Amino acid sequence: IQDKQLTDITVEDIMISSEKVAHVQLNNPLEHALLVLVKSGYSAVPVLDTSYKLVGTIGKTMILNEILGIERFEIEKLSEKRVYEIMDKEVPRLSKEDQFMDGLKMTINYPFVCVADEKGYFDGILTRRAILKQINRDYYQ
Amino acid sequence: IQDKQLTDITVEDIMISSEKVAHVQLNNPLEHALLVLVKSGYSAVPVLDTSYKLVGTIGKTMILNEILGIERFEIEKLSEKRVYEIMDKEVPRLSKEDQFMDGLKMTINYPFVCVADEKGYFDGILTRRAILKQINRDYYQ
Ligand SMILES: Nc1ncnc2c1ncn2[C@@H]1O[C@@H]2COP(=O)(O)O[C@H]3[C@@H](O)[C@H](n4cnc5c(N)ncnc54)O[C@@H]3COP(=O)(O)O[C@H]2[C@H]1O
Ligand SMILES: Nc1ncnc2c1ncn2[C@@H]1O[C@@H]2COP(=O)(O)O[C@H]3[C@@H](O)[C@H](n4cnc5c(N)ncnc54)O[C@@H]3COP(=O)(O)O[C@H]2[C@H]1O
Repeated sequence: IQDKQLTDITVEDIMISSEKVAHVQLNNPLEHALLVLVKSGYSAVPVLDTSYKLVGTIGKTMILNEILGIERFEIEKLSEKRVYEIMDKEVPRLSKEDQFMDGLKMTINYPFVCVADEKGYFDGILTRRAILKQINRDYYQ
Repeated sequence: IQDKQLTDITVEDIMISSEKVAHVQLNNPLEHALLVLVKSGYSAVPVLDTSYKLVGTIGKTMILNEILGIERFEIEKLSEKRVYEIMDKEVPRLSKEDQFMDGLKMTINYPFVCVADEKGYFDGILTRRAILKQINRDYYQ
């Protein structure tokens, strides 16, 4: 990949593939989702259904917003609510065959973009870090 | 800036200047810091001292890690602890006069890089979004 031109690189070449991506299931209680996020250290991760199809994304901001009451953080809500109730269902996505340049465009506004096939099965994520690393390499050639 | 070559662009040209950057003070209780983070929507922000010098960064992950006890999130700790006790003091930084390419290098590993002068006064932040936007423009010229 190092020696490929940016115009020859596909999303699949530089994405983090699904088995290495931390995720949660849409049925998990928020408490579980928040634990996954805090322990993995990631601010947001993909949400999958039981057949590993991509259904949304969820992050610390969304969860904390949900439990922020008038006077305090209402921590009990974490066990009352589920991921599907508050996840972001509008997930911008790419396919493995898409071009590096499509990835560059999308990561302008999203720290990571989910990669899925036409049926919606989750393939991985394309991160800003992967894009920036490749661009940095490209400049020194 | 649109028509400048990437090699002519400085950090100052594309950074978000200090007055537009959400931040917290090192003496704030964690509760205040978490509220600033949740309301602004940002996952991490700079920490300044009372003379507006850059002293660190703090994020939701660090705060949540701090209050995650064995059995539950110990929400009372938010009012007991202060920002300076848990902030990240190792802040990679750039100066306004630095080159675009220095910014590109640093944002490979950091979503944002703080900009400060030689005395440590906070000037602004350089974000991955600013870098990616500029690169995207550069490719279409
Ligand atoms: N454990 C770790 N080791 C080394 N560096 C770490 C790290 N956790 C975070 N970082 C650094 O912080 C950046 C922002 O992470 P964040 O969790 O906010 O935002 C992440 C997270 O929401 C998601 N992400 C990245 N890798 C993931 C994974 N393996 N599983 C699930 N989500 C992931 O994609 C976003 C952008 O990731 P990106 O790599 O561009 O950018 C990452 C990376 O540069
Ligand atoms: N209110 C909003 N409006 C529109 N888009 C928003 C937004 N909040 C977040 N985003 C989008 O989400 C990305 C990640 O934000 P995050 O808060 O994790 O990570 C942010 C945050 O930690 C910090 N940051 C950005 N702008 C800031 C500001 N004005 N004050 C303080 N910190 C800021 O720099 C990181 C990277 O920012 P970047 O712009 O590259 O990337 C942002 C941006 O693309």
